[in-house]
Amino acid sequence: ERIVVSSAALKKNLASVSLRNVPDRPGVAAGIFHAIAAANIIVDDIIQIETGPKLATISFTVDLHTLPEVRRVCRKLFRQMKSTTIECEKNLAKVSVIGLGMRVHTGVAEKMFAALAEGSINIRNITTSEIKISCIIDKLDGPKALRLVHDAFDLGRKKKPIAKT
Amino acid sequence: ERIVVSSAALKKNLASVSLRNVPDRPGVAAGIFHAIAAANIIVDDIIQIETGPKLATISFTVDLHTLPEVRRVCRKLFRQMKSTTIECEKNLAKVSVIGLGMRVHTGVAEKMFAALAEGSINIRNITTSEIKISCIIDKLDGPKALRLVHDAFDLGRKKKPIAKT
Ligand SMILES: C[C@@H](O)[C@H](N)C(=O)O
Ligand SMILES: C[C@@H](O)[C@H](N)C(=O)O
Repeated sequence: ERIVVSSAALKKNLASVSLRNVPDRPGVAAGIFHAIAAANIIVDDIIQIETGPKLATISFTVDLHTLPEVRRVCRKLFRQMKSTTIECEKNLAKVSVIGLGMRVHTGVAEKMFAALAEGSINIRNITTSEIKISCIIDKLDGPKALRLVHDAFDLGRKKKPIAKT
Repeated sequence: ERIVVSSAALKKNLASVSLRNVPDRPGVAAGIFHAIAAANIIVDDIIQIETGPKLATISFTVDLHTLPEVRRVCRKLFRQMKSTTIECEKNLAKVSVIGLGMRVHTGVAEKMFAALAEGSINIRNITTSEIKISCIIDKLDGPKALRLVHDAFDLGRKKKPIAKT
């Protein structure tokens, strides 16, 4: 098994914006992120799930201090679309494990989620790629989450930070 | 601007499983992916969005041929939880752009979404990281999507596949 979890990271001071009941047809995502890019807003991660026939929820994270501007841009965008709602959450953090070949086994995701569960930390959003698994959690859970994940994957300061299974 | 989109990729023969109205409390994600790992199912990407107080939707992609087994594992898991529903989608593909420093500007996401919109391709799910933006689309849109994204980011076979902006 060639999975290598090499490090864990904590990103603080995040806010999330969830756009619910977004019309699920071509061009909508492009329009949203064009407006956001035009306002020079930096987006951390983007998640979208289809929620029903012709509807989707798009959730993305931004630095907390940009939230007022993001809200303004989104409200303007959806003025016409009465069904789309904008929900903002402050006080979030993102804990991630970074590695290589993580997609080969679900084992790494399971281990990370279990580590957070051990600390009774609620996982609010999840996004993954082959080299990174990120969980959005409450800001206050941040430092504890990082510690739990470090321990679960044996990533200590004194050790070589590669855990092979 | 140090964004470098170096390549695009198409992953075919994917199926997605969406678990809706999953209880949003610590330990649930760990339990789900423990059962999936125990069944030796390989998971491609995992997305989770909170959908209401104490509820979340978890959506993940798997290779199409593993879908029957995934369904079996999920049904068993949620036998007790009457509110959780399992939705499976076949005939999906994932088109991705890969690069470095992509999170610094939303511009890359916008450009990718716009390229797909040009081809009237509906983006069904989205997941991102600093080095990768992935869109789940209908399988039939796959080859066209890859071509559109290649063109949008100037990634040709004859050219050096790095597009700096
Ligand atoms: C919802 C949004 O992603 C839409 N499906 C699009 O293609 O732009
Ligand atoms: C829904 C699920 O992710 C849950 N919040 C957990 O922490 O496990």
